[in-house]
Amino acid sequence: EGVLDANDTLARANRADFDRASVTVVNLMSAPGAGKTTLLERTVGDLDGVRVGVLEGDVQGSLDADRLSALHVPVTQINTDPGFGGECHLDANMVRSAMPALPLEEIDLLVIENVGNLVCPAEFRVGEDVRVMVSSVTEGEDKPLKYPLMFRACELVIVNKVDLLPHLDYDLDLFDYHLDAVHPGVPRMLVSARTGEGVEGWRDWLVEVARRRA
Amino acid sequence: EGVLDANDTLARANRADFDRASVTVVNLMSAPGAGKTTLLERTVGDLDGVRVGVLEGDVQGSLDADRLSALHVPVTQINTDPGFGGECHLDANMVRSAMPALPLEEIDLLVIENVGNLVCPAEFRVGEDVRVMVSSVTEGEDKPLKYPLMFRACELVIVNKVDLLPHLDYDLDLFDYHLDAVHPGVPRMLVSARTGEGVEGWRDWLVEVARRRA
Ligand SMILES: Nc1nc2c(ncn2[C@@H]2O[C@H](COP(=O)(O)OP(=O)(O)OP(=O)(O)O)[C@@H](O)[C@H]2O)c(=O)[nH]1
Ligand SMILES: Nc1nc2c(ncn2[C@@H]2O[C@H](COP(=O)(O)OP(=O)(O)OP(=O)(O)O)[C@@H](O)[C@H]2O)c(=O)[nH]1
Ligand SMILES: [Mg+2]
Ligand SMILES: [Mg+2]
Ligand SMILES: [Zn+2]
Ligand SMILES: [Zn+2]
Repeated sequence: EGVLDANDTLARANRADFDRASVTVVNLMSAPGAGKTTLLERTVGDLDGVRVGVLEGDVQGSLDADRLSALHVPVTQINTDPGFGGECHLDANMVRSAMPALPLEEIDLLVIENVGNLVCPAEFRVGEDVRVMVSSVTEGEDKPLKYPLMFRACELVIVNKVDLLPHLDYDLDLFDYHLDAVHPGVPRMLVSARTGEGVEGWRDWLVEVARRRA
Repeated sequence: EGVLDANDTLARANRADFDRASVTVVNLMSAPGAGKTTLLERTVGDLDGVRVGVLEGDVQGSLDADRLSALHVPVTQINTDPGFGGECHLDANMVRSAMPALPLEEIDLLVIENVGNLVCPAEFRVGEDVRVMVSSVTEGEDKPLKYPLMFRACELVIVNKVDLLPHLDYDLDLFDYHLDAVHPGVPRMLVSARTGEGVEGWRDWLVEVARRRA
């Protein structure tokens, strides 16, 4: 338990720095390939005047950061390998180490795209204001029951890839039922990052969260 | 590094027990929801006379084990939470703790379905003969570059959910190109656990691996 206490202390220090700079921070999590980066590609370029930055967390490489920097949005990359032993999650220390590279004075909203993993990212606070997860309909309806901590830790569950529903044996009501079993009433929205369906709602949500602070 | 050394020692002890019982062990890994359990549902019931058992690794619950025990195949469940701190992977100690419950005298092949996670399961040997991973076409072509350790650690990469290819912007050649960049020439097979396409190849591969030992 000592590891999580030390992490919380650093997360609070990060929080204080973000508050001083009046930056709202969203921690975006999901299983690998659920569509986090694609959703960001569709939204960060135009957020109603809210100035956005992205902190990309990946084990290796900068593929996601490269996709987003093409949109002229400030993006900073953290790699857990080699920097942090190849960890499958971001923690407060990693985010703290990236602070000097973050243009906090120039942004209103920082989205942290966490490492693709449904287990431990939800255990480590990094200094965020709010946590959001993306759940793809291609993963099955049972994920809330199998990976409950993640679904409980989030304030919003984005159900992505709904364009594929006609081609899947996926029961949206069953997913909702399982989600309500682990996190009753948590807000959820149906989107397709590919077709754009529902993405307006996600964009509005981000603007509203950024404006909460103003 | 000490953790991995201790783990390797236990993995070798597991290996020795499996060898004594003449059981071939396959460690099956993937991101959450790639289709491991669905593939096993399609194959373990009828493997050309090879007697199969399954060891299910999950954070919580027995949903996958329940699906498989309906096929009258011996299934044993390991839960990392509460037993092992909610870890996002199986390790050799967890598998060792399940040994007494495994019907090793009655089976020829043990498939270990690991926790859904593309990062750390590949770091922990558990005493397996061979490692296989499932990569779903819905995850994107970039996963071999983003999570290279997993793709390098496996002897076979099953590309699943090919029934969805007509509805995705997924480029199979690009995936192959990225896979060959991290694990040149690794055998791969295209399957759909939903329609049954290519599943015969997976079944034959399992029979052949089990017979290697005979
Ligand atoms: N379209 C399609 N869906 C599939 C296929 N294989 C599995 N699925 C679906 O994918 C979802 C997840 O499948 P599972 O077999 O539970 O995946 P898993 O890898 O065992 O998941 P975890 O054990 O939680 O990591 C379910 O909704 C399945 O119906 C396939 O070949 N095609
Ligand atoms: N059909 C469909 N595909 C999608 C959608 N959103 C994303 N994808 C595809 O899903 C794959 C993964 O998308 P990414 O945005 O890279 O996923 P991610 O969550 O950022 O992945 P990691 O960062 O590796 O965890 C890509 O092939 C995308 O094109 C969607 O709404 N519908
Ligand atoms: Mg991404
Ligand atoms: Mg499964
Ligand atoms: Zn982790
Ligand atoms: Zn792990």
